[in-house]
Amino acid sequence: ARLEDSVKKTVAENPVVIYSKTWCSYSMEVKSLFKRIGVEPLVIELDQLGAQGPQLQKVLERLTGQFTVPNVFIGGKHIGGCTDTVKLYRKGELSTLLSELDID
Amino acid sequence: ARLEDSVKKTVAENPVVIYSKTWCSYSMEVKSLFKRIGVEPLVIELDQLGAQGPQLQKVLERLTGQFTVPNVFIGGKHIGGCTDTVKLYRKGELSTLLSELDID
Ligand SMILES: N[C@@H](CCC(=O)N[C@@H](CS)C(=O)NCC(=O)O)C(=O)O
Ligand SMILES: N[C@@H](CCC(=O)N[C@@H](CS)C(=O)NCC(=O)O)C(=O)O
Ligand code: FES
Repeated sequence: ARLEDSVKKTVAENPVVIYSKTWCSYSMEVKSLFKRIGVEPLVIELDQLGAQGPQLQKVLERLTGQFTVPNVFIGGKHIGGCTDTVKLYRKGELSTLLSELDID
Repeated sequence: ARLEDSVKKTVAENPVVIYSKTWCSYSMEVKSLFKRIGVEPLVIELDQLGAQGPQLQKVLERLTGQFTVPNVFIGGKHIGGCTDTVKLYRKGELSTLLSELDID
C-alpha cells in the first residue's frame, strides 16, 4: 500500500513518467522518443532499485494491469508500453496528450 | 574454453541459432521474424540456464564482440542483433544467406 501510494503520487506529480529497465531496448526506444519530441520524462529504472525493483513492478501490475516495462504514464494516466506509445505518436495523439499538460 | 567450444560447435551444427532471453521483446521480434519466413532456429534462452546464462553471455561477447541479446548466427556466421537481422531482411539479404544453407 505504501509503494502503491508512492506510485500514485509520482504519476500525479510528474507529467511524463516511464518505469523502465536500463538494459531494455524497448525502454530505450520510448525514452529516446520523448527526448526527440523535446519532452523530459521522469524515468524510474526498476533494475537499479535493488529489491524494490521487482516489488514496484508488481505494484504497477496491480495498478495498471501491466507487468511489463516500459510502463508509461502521461498526465497521471496510464498509457501502456513501448508499442502503445509509438502508436499514439504515429497517430499524432501523443502531442495532443502532451499539449494538454502545458509541457511542450 | 569448454563453453567457447560448445558455442562454436552449436553454431557450426545448426543453420540458424539465436541466443535469446525469454522476456526480451527484441529477442521475441527476431524469433518471430524467422518463424514468419518459415525458418526454425535453434533458440538458446540465456535466462533459463541458471548460472550458465551469464557465463554464456560473456563467452559470446568474447567470440563475437557482442554482449547483448538477441545474438544471431546463420550458417555459423555471426549476424548481429535484432536491428542487424531486420536490416538484412529488409534488404532481401536474409533469404540469400538462408538459401545458401538449403533450409528454406
Ligand atoms: N508490447 C509491450 C512489450 C513489453 C514487454 O514484453 N516488455 C518486456 C521487456 S522488453 C518485459 O517487461 N519483460 C518482463 C521483465 O523484464 O520483467 C511494449 O511495447 O512495451
Ligand atoms: N541494437 C541491438 C540492441 C541489443 C540490446 O541492447 N539488447 C539488450 C536487451 S534488449 C541487452 O542485451 N541488454 C543486456 C542484457 O540483457 O544482458 C539489437 O538490435 O539487438
Ligand atoms: S529487454 Fe530486450 S527489448 Fe526489452
